[in-house]
Amino acid sequence: MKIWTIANQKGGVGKTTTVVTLAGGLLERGEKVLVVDLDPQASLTSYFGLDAEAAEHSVYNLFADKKAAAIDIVARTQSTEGLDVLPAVPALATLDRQLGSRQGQGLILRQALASLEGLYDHVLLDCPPTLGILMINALAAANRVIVPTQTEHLALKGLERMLRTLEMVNRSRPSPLEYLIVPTMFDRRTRASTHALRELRERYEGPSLWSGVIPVDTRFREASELGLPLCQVAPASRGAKAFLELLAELLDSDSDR
Amino acid sequence: MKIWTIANQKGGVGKTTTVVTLAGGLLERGEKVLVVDLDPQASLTSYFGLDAEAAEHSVYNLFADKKAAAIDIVARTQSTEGLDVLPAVPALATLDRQLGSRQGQGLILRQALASLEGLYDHVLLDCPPTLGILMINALAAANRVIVPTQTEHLALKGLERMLRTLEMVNRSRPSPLEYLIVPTMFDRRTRASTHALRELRERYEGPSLWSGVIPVDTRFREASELGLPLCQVAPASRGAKAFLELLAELLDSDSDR
Ligand SMILES: Nc1ncnc2c1ncn2[C@@H]1O[C@H](COP(=O)(O)OP(=O)(O)OP(=O)(O)O)[C@@H](O)[C@H]1O
Ligand SMILES: Nc1ncnc2c1ncn2[C@@H]1O[C@H](COP(=O)(O)OP(=O)(O)OP(=O)(O)O)[C@@H](O)[C@H]1O
Ligand SMILES: [Mg+2]
Ligand SMILES: [Mg+2]
Repeated sequence: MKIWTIANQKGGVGKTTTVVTLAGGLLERGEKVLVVDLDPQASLTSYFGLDAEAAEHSVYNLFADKKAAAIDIVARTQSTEGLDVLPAVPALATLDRQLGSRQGQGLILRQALASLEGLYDHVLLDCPPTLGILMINALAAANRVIVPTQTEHLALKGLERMLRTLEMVNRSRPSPLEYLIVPTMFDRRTRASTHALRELRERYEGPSLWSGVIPVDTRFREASELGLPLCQVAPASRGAKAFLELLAELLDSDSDR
Repeated sequence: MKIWTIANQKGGVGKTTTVVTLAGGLLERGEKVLVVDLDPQASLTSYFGLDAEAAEHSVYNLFADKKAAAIDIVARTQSTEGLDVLPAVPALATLDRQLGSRQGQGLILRQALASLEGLYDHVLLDCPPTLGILMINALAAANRVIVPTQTEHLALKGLERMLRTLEMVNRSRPSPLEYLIVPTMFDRRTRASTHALRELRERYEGPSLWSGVIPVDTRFREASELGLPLCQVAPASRGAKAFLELLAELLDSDSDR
C-alpha cells in the first residue's frame, strides 16, 4: 500500500484536482484506491457527492477519539465505482486549537492508515492550504509527497515555504520523504506563465521537479460539476492526458524503489 | 476610515487579487490606503516586494505583544506610491495553537486598527483560506465583508460555509456586518462557469450578491509579476474595468449609509 500526500500551503493551486484526477487514473488501471480529505473545506468530500455537514464518521474521529478505527469511517463514493473516501467535516478546523500544543500528535493518521494495510493499493491524502496539525500528520504518513504549484509568480514564493516545511518534517523521519513538484494551470498563451515555468526549471532541477506540466483546461471545472474524475469525463482532453503521463512516471519510479 | 475585509475559507478564489486591485483603484482616486496581510502565506506582502521572511515588525507582533502599536509596523510598499502595508510573516500560522483556546482574542486587530483612525481613508484586510483566529479578528474589525467566489461548482459549496461563519460572527457584533458576494474568474466560454453563475443568482438575490462578475483575465498574472495593481498595469483590461465598476458601487453604497 503506497501513501501519496498532495500538499501545498498556497491555496487554489490544484491539490484537490490532483488527488481526484490521479485517483481516476489509478482506478482505470484496476487498482483499489482510498482518498482521504484532510481539509475542513471538505472539497474532496463534496466533489464525490458526500455531504460534509452530515458525515457521522469522518477523519475528525481519528483525532478526537483514540479508539476510533479508520475502517469504521470509510465511505463509498456515490459517483465513482470502486473509490472509497475518508470524509472531512468542518470541525477539522478546530483541531489545531485543541491539540496544537500537545506533543506527539503527529503520528495519529499514520497509525490509523496502517490498520488499512492490504485493503488498498494506493491511498491519496488531500491537504488543506494551511500548515497545521493535519498537514504535519499527512507528511508523517506519506511515502511520497506531490506538490502542485501554479505556474505564476506569487505561487513560486509559496513553494519555497512549502519546501522548507518538508525539510523540517524530514528531520524527524527515519528516512527522508521524496517530493515531486508538479507545475499546474500552465497557460502557454501568457508570458507570466512561461516565465514562471522557466524560473521553476532554473531553480529546481533533477528528480524534484516533474519534467511535464498540467495545462489550463476548462474541462476540469466540467468534471467537478459532474462529480467525476476528468479521465472518466474527457479522457482525450489535454488535462487528462497530462495527469495520465504524470501517473505513469510516478508508478514507474515507485517500482524502481 | 472604512475597513473592508476580503475573506473566503476556500483557497485560490482571488482574495489577494481583490485586495490588490481594489487598493489600486482607491489610490487612483487619491485616497490614502492601508492593506493588511493576515495570511501566513504572505502573498500580499510578497506581491508588493516586501520580504515576508525578514520583516522585523509584522501583524504577528500585534497578537504576540499587547504593547505593540500598529503604527510601528506599517511598511511602505516599494512598488506602489502611496500604499502602506501591515506585512505578514509565516509565524502567523502558530497563533491558533498559541491563542486559540483563550477567551477574548477576537478584538485584538480591531483595537490595533482603531489607533490608525484618521491616517487612512480605507483599510483592506486580506484573509488566509482558513477559519481561525486571524479571520475571526478580521471579521470583528470590519465595516463590510467582500466574499470573492469562483464561478465553479466546488466553490459554491465553500460559500455556504463562509456565510454560516458570517452569521456566527454577527451574533456577537453590535450591528450585523454587511457582506457582498463577488463572482470571480468567470469564463463565459465554459458551461460550468455559466451554470455556476446562474446557480449563484438563483440562490442569493438582492444586496448580498454583486450584479457584475470579475472575468478570467490573464493580465492578473502579469500584474503580479510586476508587483503592481492591475489598474496601473492595464487600465483598459477586462479585469481592471470589472474591479473599477465594483469599486464605484462599493463607494456609492458606503456614502448612502
Ligand atoms: N489545470 C487546471 N486548469 C484549469 N482549472 C483548474 C486546473 N486545476 C484546477 N483547476 C480549477 O482551479 C480551482 C482550484 O483547484 P483546487 O480546488 O483543486 O485547488 P486546491 O489547491 O485544492 O484549493 P484549496 O487550497 O482550496 O484546497 C478549481 O476550480 C479547479 O477546477
Ligand atoms: N479574474 C482572474 N482571472 C485570472 N486569474 C486570476 C483572477 N483572479 C485571480 N487570478 C489568479 O489566480 C491565482 C489565485 O488568486 P489569489 O492568490 O488572489 O487567490 P486567493 O484567494 O488570495 O488565494 P489564497 O487562498 O491562497 O489566499 C493567482 O495566480 C491570480 O493571479
Ligand atoms: Mg483543495
Ligand atoms: Mg490570498
